[in-house]
Amino acid sequence: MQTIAILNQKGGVGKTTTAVNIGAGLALLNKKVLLIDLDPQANLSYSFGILAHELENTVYELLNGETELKDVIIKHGNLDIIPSNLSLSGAEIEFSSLPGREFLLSERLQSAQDYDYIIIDCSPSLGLLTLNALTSVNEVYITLQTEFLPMQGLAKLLETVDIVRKRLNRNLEITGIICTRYDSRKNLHNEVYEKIKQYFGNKVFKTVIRDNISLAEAPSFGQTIFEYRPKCRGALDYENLSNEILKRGKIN
Amino acid sequence: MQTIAILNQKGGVGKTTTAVNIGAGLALLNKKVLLIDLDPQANLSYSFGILAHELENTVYELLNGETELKDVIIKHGNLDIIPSNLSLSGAEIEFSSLPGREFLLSERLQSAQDYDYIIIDCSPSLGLLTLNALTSVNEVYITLQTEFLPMQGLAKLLETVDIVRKRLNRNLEITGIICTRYDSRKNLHNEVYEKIKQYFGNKVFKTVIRDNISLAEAPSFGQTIFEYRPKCRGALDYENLSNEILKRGKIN
Ligand SMILES: Nc1ncnc2c1ncn2[C@@H]1O[C@H](COP(=O)(O)OP(=O)(O)OP(=O)(O)O)[C@@H](O)[C@H]1O
Ligand SMILES: Nc1ncnc2c1ncn2[C@@H]1O[C@H](COP(=O)(O)OP(=O)(O)OP(=O)(O)O)[C@@H](O)[C@H]1O
Ligand SMILES: [Mg+2]
Ligand SMILES: [Mg+2]
Repeated sequence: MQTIAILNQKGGVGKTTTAVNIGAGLALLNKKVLLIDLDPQANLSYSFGILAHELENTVYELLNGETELKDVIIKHGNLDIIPSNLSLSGAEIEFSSLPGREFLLSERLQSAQDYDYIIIDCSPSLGLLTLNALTSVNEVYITLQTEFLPMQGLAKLLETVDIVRKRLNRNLEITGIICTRYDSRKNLHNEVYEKIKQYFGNKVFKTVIRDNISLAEAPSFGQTIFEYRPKCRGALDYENLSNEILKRGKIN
Repeated sequence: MQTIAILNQKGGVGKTTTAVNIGAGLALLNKKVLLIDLDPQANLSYSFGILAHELENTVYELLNGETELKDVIIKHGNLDIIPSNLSLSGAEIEFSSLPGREFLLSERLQSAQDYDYIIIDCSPSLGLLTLNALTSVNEVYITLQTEFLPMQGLAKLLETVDIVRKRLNRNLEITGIICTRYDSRKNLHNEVYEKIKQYFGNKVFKTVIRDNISLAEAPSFGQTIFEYRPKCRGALDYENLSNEILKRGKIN
């Protein structure tokens, strides 16, 4: 089983869009996938047409022990989804004094054993919720928008993963960099893409996710890109990325 | 004096780009402007070429009382800037048990009286730092990227402003909506823009900030759009927006 957190404390860099569409892409390759929405803004849940604000059983109730894993899962075709909603926004403060507060999710996930992939969509922060993601997985994929400002937080991001590995989760490793919203006509994007390749070498996935408005439209219909417009560039890119993830397999 | 927080807990929707360029635009109209970077990621500071990670006096030292307002300000032409850096990322937890923890910034700003505009760039969150911004200003501008996912957090955003107004700051009001990264060729953008206008009516600024790569390039040179490429669409849009802000004046 591969367990992956999609991470970047910079906002709007395609974390949710990537979690949705590699989750769906891997499910289309007949893999058993669990997607976890760990953002109080519940963008992943809304992207599947889940009316997050109406739910009583979400990842928040799972974390505070009110509900069991099997009662919180929503099925979307081949995909299992643990949704989120705004009740999660109180979680950071609410759980901050609990002993083992960074391990609430990993404890609940111990009964989730029969998946090929568990993929966690994180919020743009390095707070307690994201720490819960980082102690529940072995791998981190960073989505990077190929522009200047999104690159500024990278040092802090790598430092945080380092600290978590030393203190909380010896298995944690950044195993993939996904370049998103790339537009080859823009010099800035090409320059930043080259810098990313120089710095991260083989961790950078060969598949780059290009800027494609269909990827922004699909969630408004509650559909993955494969359901919404299976032949567009966005679908092609995420299909290629899913295949590349599958081929890489478990990194040791 | 107009005091404005640039707010949206959704990431990557142009808060920083807007703070930088309306700050600069208003300064070019000979207004005395103070820009405050309240994001630990310090994107606003980096956008002015300030090497945030090397600084000893930042907004963090101002909040915890270590330094005075005059010692933390960095000048950029006509603009005064209070920079941030990563040390601010500990602030939410560190200050969380202080009495009056939401009023640390407003207390420090009491000596900042001779500005025409104080503009605060917020991080993509509704946590303690952002609450400090909301108790320090009378007005909120929301930057909205005209796509589906960025619209999902709006209800929570409005609710938070409401709660702050009732409990912490009776003067707080959303007085402006700025549509950013707009691309008129995209149907999705036009649909979302229409919805925004329907919902917010007159609060929506007539000037829409169009998608323009120069706006993403300028910060990599430590320049505002007016310094970097004064005739590009991004400069034109932010110039028009600054003029519109000036004309609106204090809303009462
Ligand atoms: N490749 C792409 N092409 C076009 N639009 C995209 C692409 N990837 C993401 N988007 C759009 O960009 C916006 C931000 O993407 P997304 O919400 O996935 O980022 P995020 O990192 O999850 O943001 P947050 O930090 O707020 O959680 C959304 O409107 C999304 O639909
Ligand atoms: N109108 C625009 N045209 C093109 N690029 C833009 C525009 N506005 C912002 N950008 C770019 O989009 C990215 C996100 O913008 P920005 O950092 O200003 O958003 P933000 O809301 O401050 O993000 P965060 O929530 O992470 O603080 C940056 O790379 C920025 O340079
Ligand atoms: Mg997201
Ligand atoms: Mg910003």
